[in-house]
Amino acid sequence: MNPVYCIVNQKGGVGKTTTAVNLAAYLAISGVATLLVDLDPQANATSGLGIDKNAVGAEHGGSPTIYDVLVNDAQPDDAIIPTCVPGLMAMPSNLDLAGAEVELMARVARETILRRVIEPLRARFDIILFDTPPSLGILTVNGLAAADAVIVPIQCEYYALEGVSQLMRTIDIIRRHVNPSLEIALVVMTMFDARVRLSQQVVDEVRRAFGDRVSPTVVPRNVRLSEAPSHGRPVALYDPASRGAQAYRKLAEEVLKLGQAR
Amino acid sequence: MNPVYCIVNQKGGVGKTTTAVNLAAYLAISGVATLLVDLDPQANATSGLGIDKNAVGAEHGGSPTIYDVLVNDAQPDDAIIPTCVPGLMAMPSNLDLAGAEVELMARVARETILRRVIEPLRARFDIILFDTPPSLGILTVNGLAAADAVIVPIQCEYYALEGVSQLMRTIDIIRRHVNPSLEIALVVMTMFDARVRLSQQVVDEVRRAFGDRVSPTVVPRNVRLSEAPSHGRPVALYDPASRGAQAYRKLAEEVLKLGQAR
Ligand SMILES: Nc1ncnc2c1ncn2[C@@H]1O[C@H](COP(=O)(O)OP(=O)(O)OP(=O)(O)O)[C@@H](O)[C@H]1O
Ligand SMILES: Nc1ncnc2c1ncn2[C@@H]1O[C@H](COP(=O)(O)OP(=O)(O)OP(=O)(O)O)[C@@H](O)[C@H]1O
Ligand SMILES: [Mg+2]
Ligand SMILES: [Mg+2]
Repeated sequence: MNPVYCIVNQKGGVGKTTTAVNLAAYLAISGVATLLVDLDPQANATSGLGIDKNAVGAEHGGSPTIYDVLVNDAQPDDAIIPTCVPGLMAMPSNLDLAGAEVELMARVARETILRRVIEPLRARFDIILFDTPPSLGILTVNGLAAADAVIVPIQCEYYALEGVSQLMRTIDIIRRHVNPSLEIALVVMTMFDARVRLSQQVVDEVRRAFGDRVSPTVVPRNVRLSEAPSHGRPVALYDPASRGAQAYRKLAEEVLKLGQAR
Repeated sequence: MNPVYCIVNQKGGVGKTTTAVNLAAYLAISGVATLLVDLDPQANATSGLGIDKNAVGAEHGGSPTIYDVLVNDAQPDDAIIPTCVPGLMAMPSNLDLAGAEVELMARVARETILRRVIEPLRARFDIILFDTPPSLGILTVNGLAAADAVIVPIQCEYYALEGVSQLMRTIDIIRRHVNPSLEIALVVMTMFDARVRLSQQVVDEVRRAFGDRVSPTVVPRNVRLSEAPSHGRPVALYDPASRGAQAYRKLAEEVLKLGQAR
């Protein structure tokens, strides 16, 4: 069964997009047919893959975005475009998506619109990933309802630790009302800085809470990861020898093994 | 006229809370009667000041939170509590606030609920600050509608740069429909790392766009700033000699001068 993963954490700036883009790239590079869906109006995953977010969108004369698919019933196939990575396709986002929260609020079965969109795509792709915005609104809820499991990036910082219990509560609610089989596939520690005592303390605390669901791969703070998006490339194409790239390559191998075990 | 500032940027993890807590602390230390209102359900500003977010809230037997004030008409005065910094009061938040988005959606004049709450408090405080969540939903819109001006933290990273145009668009909309006198008081560059070329490129780009509204004080990446919240203290009390503390002390002086010039 081809897994669908939602990358989620309502705390801002913890590495959701960086994980989505780089994980998707390494999965595709290893031969896995991968789709990355950008559910964030900020469209960082879209631009992190070198796609011009001002050139997409039905209202701007481009191919449809995830907004057009969710809100205006555009064909999902028409919204899927190739990226700079062979084997990696994307369903891009743009600022139109900022309106989706209000526009979808009154719809019948508003939480499962994305699930119905993704269903027919499962046969075409080996793995589907969602990047989500830093909130627990309708877009993230759609991601959680459509996914088989979540991947949770947690930044090695104090404030990021505080938000984890809120996230677990939300996942429980989704499981009870919308998606009973939603699992926690992986917790990924990000922006680890070995020189900072707090980093290790956060890792230890998360390992105590989540046990072996925490990936043994800890993503280090690595400047190449933050430079790559300014070149519109995942780190696999920007600087594959960097420590950041190596961490995401290992993570992709782990996610592949998880998928096969399902 | 006692200014009210909203600290805003929908991009996640750019230093909104760190700026709100540490600016508020240094303003209070310099003798300014300061109120910090936490409009984020994550309640990071609340815990960054050492307030136990599980001990507040009318439904939990504690003093009311901003949620109780906005949604259940609790008295604002009852929700204002002292902090570990003399002269700094706070209106704390907790997870209840996550429900406000939906609960306020159908209210008449939902965008200006906070403005009506804050109006009578202006006489009691020299400066009022709002910390906001990483989204442009009802809570942030309430902050923008109730403020005289915004303070915009921008992280010295590529993705953070992308979100600025969306934020400016939203501020324009608020000005046109809800708060015609809303100004941009200050843009603050955060997490600057002198070893990273990208940092300086982002600073240059933001200065080109915002000119002298960009504070000359650039907040460096400084581990003491990320450690302080784990001790429930602003950096002014945790490590006042650190570079992070010095930057926020200077920023407070600048904000004071701005306030006097109004
Ligand atoms: N391991 C890392 N090392 C260095 N920089 C990183 C790392 N991971 C992410 N970054 C940078 O940190 C910032 C935040 O990461 P990112 O935007 O991926 O987080 P996010 O959770 O998607 O944010 P948001 O909540 O706004 O969606 C970005 O500028 C990114 O380039
Ligand atoms: N100048 C700095 N140097 C080092 N760490 C910092 C600095 N500013 C903020 N941090 C840390 O970076 C993380 C993100 O900052 P913060 O939580 O203040 O951002 P935010 O914009 O409020 O995030 P959110 O969007 O989730 O509300 C926190 O862990 C914080 O401690
Ligand atoms: Mg993101
Ligand atoms: Mg914050």
